[in-house]
Amino acid sequence: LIEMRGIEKVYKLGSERVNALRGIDLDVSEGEYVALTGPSGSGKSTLMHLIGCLDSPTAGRYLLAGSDVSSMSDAALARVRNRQIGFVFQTFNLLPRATALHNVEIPLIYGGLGSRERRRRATAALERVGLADRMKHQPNQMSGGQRQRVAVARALVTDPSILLADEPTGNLDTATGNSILELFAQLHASGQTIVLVTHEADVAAHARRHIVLRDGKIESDDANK
Amino acid sequence: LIEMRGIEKVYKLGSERVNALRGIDLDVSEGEYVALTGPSGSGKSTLMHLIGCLDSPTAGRYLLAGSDVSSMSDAALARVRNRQIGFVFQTFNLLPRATALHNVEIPLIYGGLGSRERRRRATAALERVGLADRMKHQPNQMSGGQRQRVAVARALVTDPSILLADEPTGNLDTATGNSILELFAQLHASGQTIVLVTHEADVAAHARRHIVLRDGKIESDDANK
Ligand SMILES: Nc1ncnc2c1ncn2[C@@H]1O[C@H](COP(=O)(O)OP(=O)(O)OP(=O)(O)O)[C@@H](O)[C@H]1O
Ligand SMILES: Nc1ncnc2c1ncn2[C@@H]1O[C@H](COP(=O)(O)OP(=O)(O)OP(=O)(O)O)[C@@H](O)[C@H]1O
Ligand SMILES: [Mg+2]
Ligand SMILES: [Mg+2]
Repeated sequence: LIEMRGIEKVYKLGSERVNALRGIDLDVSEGEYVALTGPSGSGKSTLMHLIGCLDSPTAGRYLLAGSDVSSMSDAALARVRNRQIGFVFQTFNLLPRATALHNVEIPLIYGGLGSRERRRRATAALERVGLADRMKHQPNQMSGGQRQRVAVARALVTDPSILLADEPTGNLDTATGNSILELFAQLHASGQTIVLVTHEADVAAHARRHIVLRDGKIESDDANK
Repeated sequence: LIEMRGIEKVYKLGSERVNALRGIDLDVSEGEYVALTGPSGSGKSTLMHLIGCLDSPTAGRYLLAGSDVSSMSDAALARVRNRQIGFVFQTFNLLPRATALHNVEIPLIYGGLGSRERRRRATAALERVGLADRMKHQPNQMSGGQRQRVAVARALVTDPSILLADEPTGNLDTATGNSILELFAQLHASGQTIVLVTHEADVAAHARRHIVLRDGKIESDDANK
């Protein structure tokens, strides 16, 4: 499903260059549940943005479901992002002035779904993350962990085949975090591919495969465990 | 140092009321190191904002260093916040278009310090959190954990007598998180009062006292351990 060869990502800041990814080879098959860990600044979010087609690599090849992403048009990339991929951002990226319900409906608007069905699916997604009583509230009226769960609901509402979650439990207490991981376990059991970035070892232990990044390279990958 | 009696906080959302804090009695002495934990939405950040004089309670009394906060003028509150308190926000609250160095200098500008001394202290604070090579970068050019550490540096640069840190290691890997906790241990040893919100049990174990919040009330407090 995901095939990367020699992937590099350089950020240019004025005259300076930050080599965020220095040659990544990665294969992820359909239905796998992968945890990605590594030190702060090691390139985890950068790699997730590339997998999710939110950014382009500086060098290297990326085939998603057999298609070469670098040769796809912007419109085709947007369709892949909206139809196949659900993304939980490390920074949540919610619209501050829209209700939780509206935030979760947004991916379905792009998908062309009717308003009644949109509302039904978005409500169900918010119930699944335990926020049934927060539908009409805006992000700036919620706690950090509640905003994070709205971001998880928004990523799941399109029933994506690939879920990319960047630190989805970073602001959640153990019990609430476990309920989100339980939700991911159900998605994994139903065949979704999941890539999860975390800095917590016990969260990484929920995945089936563990890749460690360091300084923009894969330090270890227990793929054939 | 911190004396709260019967503290309540109600958020009014249209016709709805959210009782975020339902009667908190709390005493924190100078030099204590307190961890505050509890489920997502239990009121931790709300309580931290009240302790840090960033918000006013709906009811109850709060004495900070013997002064009744509710009777202080806005100017007096701003002076207390700038001189006595360092706050690490759960949402970092950095200026996105300013460099890391400038973000950390800002509390010193309010304090009326000269520009050379400001630069020296801000540089030292960023070095202490391991971001010496990131001084000239803006927050949106950094990783999540790097932004979090800029927020820690900014809270420490004024050498506050009270440090309030809301989830300071939420985006950091274990090694980087431990270096921040090591920094807090040094501050505690030098007499600073620290209140730390965390959802990670091993982070809470670094403190000397552990208060657990649930549904806006103190569920347990091992103050006399
Ligand atoms: N500005 C606001 N307006 C309305 N309600 C709010 C606001 N901020 C917080 N709340 C509500 O008050 C309650 C307590 O929120 P608070 O942010 O203090 O929780 P928390 O313990 O810090 O949670 P987390 O661990 O998720 O960060 C929550 O139910 C939240 O929805
Ligand atoms: N937009 C950007 N512009 C410039 N440099 C960037 C940008 N985003 C990230 N970087 C840099 O690239 C490197 C990798 O960043 P990345 O966000 O991928 O790390 P990370 O592993 O997710 O870290 P964290 O665990 O702290 O979230 C870091 O050194 C960071 O400063
Ligand atoms: Mg990251
Ligand atoms: Mg909070």
